[in-house]
Amino acid sequence: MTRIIAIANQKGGVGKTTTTISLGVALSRENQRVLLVDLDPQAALSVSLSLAVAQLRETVYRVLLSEVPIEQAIRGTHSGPDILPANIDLSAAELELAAQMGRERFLAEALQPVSSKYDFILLDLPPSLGLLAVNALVAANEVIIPVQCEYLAVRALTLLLSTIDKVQAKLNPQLRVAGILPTMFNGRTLHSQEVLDEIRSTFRVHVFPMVVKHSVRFKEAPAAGLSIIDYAPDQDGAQAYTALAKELLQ
Amino acid sequence: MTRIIAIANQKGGVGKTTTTISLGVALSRENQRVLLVDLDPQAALSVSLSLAVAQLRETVYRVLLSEVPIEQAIRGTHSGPDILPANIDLSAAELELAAQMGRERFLAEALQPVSSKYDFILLDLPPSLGLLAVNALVAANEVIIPVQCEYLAVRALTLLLSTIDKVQAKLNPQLRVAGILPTMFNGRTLHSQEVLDEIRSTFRVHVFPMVVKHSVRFKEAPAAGLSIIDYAPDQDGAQAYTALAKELLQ
Ligand SMILES: Nc1ncnc2c1ncn2[C@@H]1O[C@H](COP(=O)(O)OP(=O)(O)OP(=O)(O)O)[C@@H](O)[C@H]1O
Ligand SMILES: Nc1ncnc2c1ncn2[C@@H]1O[C@H](COP(=O)(O)OP(=O)(O)OP(=O)(O)O)[C@@H](O)[C@H]1O
Ligand SMILES: [Mg+2]
Ligand SMILES: [Mg+2]
Repeated sequence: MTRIIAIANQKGGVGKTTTTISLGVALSRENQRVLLVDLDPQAALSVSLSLAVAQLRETVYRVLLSEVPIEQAIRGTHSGPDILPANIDLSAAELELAAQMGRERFLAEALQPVSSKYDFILLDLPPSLGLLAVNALVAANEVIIPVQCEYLAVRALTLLLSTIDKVQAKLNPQLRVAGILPTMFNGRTLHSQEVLDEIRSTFRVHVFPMVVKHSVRFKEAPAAGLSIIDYAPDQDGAQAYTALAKELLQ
Repeated sequence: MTRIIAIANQKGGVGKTTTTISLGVALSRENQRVLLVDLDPQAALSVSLSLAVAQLRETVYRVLLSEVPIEQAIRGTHSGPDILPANIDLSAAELELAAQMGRERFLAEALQPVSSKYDFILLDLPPSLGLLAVNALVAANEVIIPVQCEYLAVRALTLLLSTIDKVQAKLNPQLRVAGILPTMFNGRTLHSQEVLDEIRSTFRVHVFPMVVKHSVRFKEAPAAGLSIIDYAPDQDGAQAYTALAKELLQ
């Protein structure tokens, strides 16, 4: 059964794209067949894997509009996983789909022809709770929530969990939260630890035992077109994502 | 002449909201009359200034729909500036305005009755380049662009500047970029400095001379309901924003 995991958090810059790439590559190193889906018009996922997105004609946007078959838009990457890329055209998707019947199910239907080819499909969401995010939550059976341990994160988490509850109630009963992943963690400050403790005690959701610490290697890796797993394999960051992959495979 | 400044960058988590609050408070300490406008449905600006946003009936959303007069929705804050707050209702705005005539001008028209009361109106944008962002770029006469000095920032900047060019050409000839502000700067790594140098040499846009360094104080300040100017006045962060306010006042 293909595990389709939405990497979700409407707050900006909390590590969704980094988690999608790093976890995706870590899973493929465990011999899993992995597809990464870029659902953000800003296409950071696609760019970080060295795709020249502006010139792309076959993207997730055109797949959602049934203009291109999904098999044609999926490409390999040099890191291991396959990718269904995005570019700025996707910014038109929400408006275009908004008026259509079954508008929350376009992605679920688009993934149908290929899902059996993969063990894991990871969906990289944009920083919003609009129609693209809802499509992802309807297509997915699990959600991983990267969270930056700082004050404002708790409120965003509350809103996200209530949105997931609504989607589960009305559109996708199988949806469950696999866990919260603390990211960009600064172990040397009390603030991060306090917020992490608050998250663990406040929410009835699993919080993964591993924490992804802040490291400049994450900033450098996209410039090299590599995931952290290939760029700095011996450091904490790569090890945290490898541990997360193993935890998911248990 | 009221200076209306859009704090813009479609990339998530780069310091837009932090810049709006910190610069706004710094300007009010220079005896400027300041209004902060929250244009993000996630309402981090409003929350950081201790507003209970969920209960708010008078928000920027209802002002844009002409359901509430702007004077009624504007509130004072304990930090100095006034605020026109947001809450999650604003997420319906883009869809609702999309079909209406003059849809890019709603904010400009909404601000008209009050702009002469203020020396500065700062607009806090969401992490996207949708209709709310375009409304802000049409209402504004200047743009400040907070930029995190890392690899992916340069691409986002290119897209933002081309969007500003388009708005200037088609909708708002007065719009100009006041400058790029390097944020969350990690002075100890070569990567940040390299990206900053690349930004300075690549773009024909002013890059402000001050840099806002990374500091955990910024993470703690919203928990105290304070801007960095009040929370940690003697540290680099507060001084960088105070210097930015003075530079804008020259
Ligand atoms: N552990 C980490 N340490 C340091 N930097 C990190 C870490 N994880 C991610 N980053 C960097 O922080 C920035 C934001 O991360 P990322 O793009 O993954 O967040 P995001 O949630 O996908 O953002 P958006 O909401 O804009 O899509 C990127 O430059 C990324 O390289
Ligand atoms: N100089 C800094 N040092 C450390 N943390 C910072 C700094 N500036 C901002 N932050 C923190 O980083 C996080 C993101 O900042 P902020 O919310 O201002 O970004 P944003 O661009 O408005 O995000 P979004 O795209 O989600 O609206 C916040 O928790 C904020 O407190
Ligand atoms: Mg992302
Ligand atoms: Mg913000």
